[in-house]
Amino acid sequence: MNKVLSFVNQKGGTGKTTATINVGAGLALKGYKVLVIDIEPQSNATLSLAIEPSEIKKSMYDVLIDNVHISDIIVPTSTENLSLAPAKIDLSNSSVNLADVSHNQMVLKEAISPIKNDYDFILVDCPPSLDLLSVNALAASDGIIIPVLCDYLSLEGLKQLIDSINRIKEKFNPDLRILGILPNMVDYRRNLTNDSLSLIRKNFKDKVLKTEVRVCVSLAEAPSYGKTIFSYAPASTGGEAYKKLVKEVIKRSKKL
Amino acid sequence: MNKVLSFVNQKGGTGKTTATINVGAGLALKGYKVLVIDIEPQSNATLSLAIEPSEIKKSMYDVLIDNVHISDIIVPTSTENLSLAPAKIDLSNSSVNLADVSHNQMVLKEAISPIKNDYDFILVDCPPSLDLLSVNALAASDGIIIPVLCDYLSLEGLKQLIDSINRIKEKFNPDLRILGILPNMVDYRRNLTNDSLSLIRKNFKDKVLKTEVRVCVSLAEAPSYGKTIFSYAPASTGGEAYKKLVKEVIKRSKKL
Ligand SMILES: Nc1ncnc2c1ncn2[C@@H]1O[C@H](COP(=O)(O)OP(=O)(O)OP(=O)(O)O)[C@@H](O)[C@H]1O
Ligand SMILES: Nc1ncnc2c1ncn2[C@@H]1O[C@H](COP(=O)(O)OP(=O)(O)OP(=O)(O)O)[C@@H](O)[C@H]1O
Ligand SMILES: [Mg+2]
Ligand SMILES: [Mg+2]
Repeated sequence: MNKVLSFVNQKGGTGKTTATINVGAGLALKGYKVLVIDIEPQSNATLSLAIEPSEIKKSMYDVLIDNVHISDIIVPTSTENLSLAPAKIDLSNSSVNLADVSHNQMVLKEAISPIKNDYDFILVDCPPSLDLLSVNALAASDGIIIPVLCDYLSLEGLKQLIDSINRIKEKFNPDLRILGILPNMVDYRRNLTNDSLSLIRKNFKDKVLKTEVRVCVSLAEAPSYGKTIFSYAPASTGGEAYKKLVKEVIKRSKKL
Repeated sequence: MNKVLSFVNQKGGTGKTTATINVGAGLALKGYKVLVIDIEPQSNATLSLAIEPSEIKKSMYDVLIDNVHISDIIVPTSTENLSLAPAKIDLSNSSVNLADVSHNQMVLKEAISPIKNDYDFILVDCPPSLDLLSVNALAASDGIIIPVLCDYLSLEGLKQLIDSINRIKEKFNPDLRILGILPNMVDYRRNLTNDSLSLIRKNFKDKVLKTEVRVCVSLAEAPSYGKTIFSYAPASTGGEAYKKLVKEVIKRSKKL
């Protein structure tokens, strides 16, 4: 396959990190070789995989700013076939440090190219912004997954996000595709959820994934044990949803 | 009073915008003259107050980048005594545009100083990051309010955030104080919430506000009607919580 997928949304708290970790783990459990790349200064993907950022010597910061080879920072995780290129807090200075670098939107793409064929999937967890780090992820990706909440502010942001993605696609990566919009924290008891879901499906049609991930507290608990949903609570509604999502991601990746 | 308060947290989706709008409205209803400043590129505070960002001619972007006087962009809202300095999507380029400006951390403080005495409270809604825009808000503030969710990833981020705030305080604003950490989307039925709450109160002691805002769907519905909680559902648990929070903010602001 050799696909690079980014989890992007400038709206905060929509489930980007949760989706990156659990889709990554689900693909790894099916035998695919997966690398998760964490480019979030708050290093949530790194923390969720039970790796303490302060104990890491070199991180994605060193790869993007000091030209360290990405294979020098990759670490194994507790899930077989799932590796991680960790982040640290110093990533928050990267926009400033990369400001003077020419083609500073392509730094991540260049860093990934020597290892792209070593993995079936490379998943990039992005910060809640459309700054230089997220633009790098979009420039390096084959497909993007956009987790959204079913509320007013998230929906408003979605139109803006799709416009920005199309601009970045034209400038830096014409082959970039939206693999899917992922409705997350769905609660069918709330009118707001049902109204928003029908609006999303009406406006964005087949760009919206069939899988809807319901609110499931196990998904919020799992990171504090450093576990993915598959090792923490595989039979929960969260576990079932992510099993389904992984199948849909595989199917849609083949069309990228 | 003449206090500037910023709502800050680099973790996404913790309730910064919701708290800014509803604390602002609550203070305005008590007769205080309040200005909300939106410096989030996704302009969520502007949207929540029923102002369409695309119809705004000049925004905080023009104030920060082109030296437009902030009083030229201030608009009234549907709540008496509550005004807004709106944001637009072009704010997402501000870190790059401000990179070459000397003392670029103080641009917001300078923009606010001519009008600071016209308002009892100026509330700044920040994006989910600690980039230059958020640093500007911290440099311009008397106090900060940190909305947090009661989950693992939010708690991990809180320690990092407090460290970063102390560094910014030493460099740019020695008088800056944490007015309070606001537990948000509290759900007493979840173990994760109760465990997190006792951890937050143990680690951060009197920095944590007494008011806890419970999960309340009215808070998520109100922005889609362009209303604050006080005009949409004042008797809801969200409305009651924000009434209590406003009283606590007034009390703590007197000590700043
Ligand atoms: N379906 C779900 N049900 C319940 N909790 C969830 C679900 N998905 C995510 N969460 C929880 O919601 C919180 C926000 O999710 P997450 O951190 O993955 O979002 P994010 O988009 O990566 O946030 P940020 O914008 O800060 O990067 C986390 O505590 C996570 O555990
Ligand atoms: N106590 C609450 N109960 C229920 N929903 C809430 C509560 N507080 C906030 N919300 C909803 O949660 C979502 C996230 O809140 P909000 O947008 O205010 O967070 P934020 O920190 O400003 O996000 P961002 O990081 O993207 O700026 C919104 O849809 C909001 O309406
Ligand atoms: Mg995240
Ligand atoms: Mg916000």
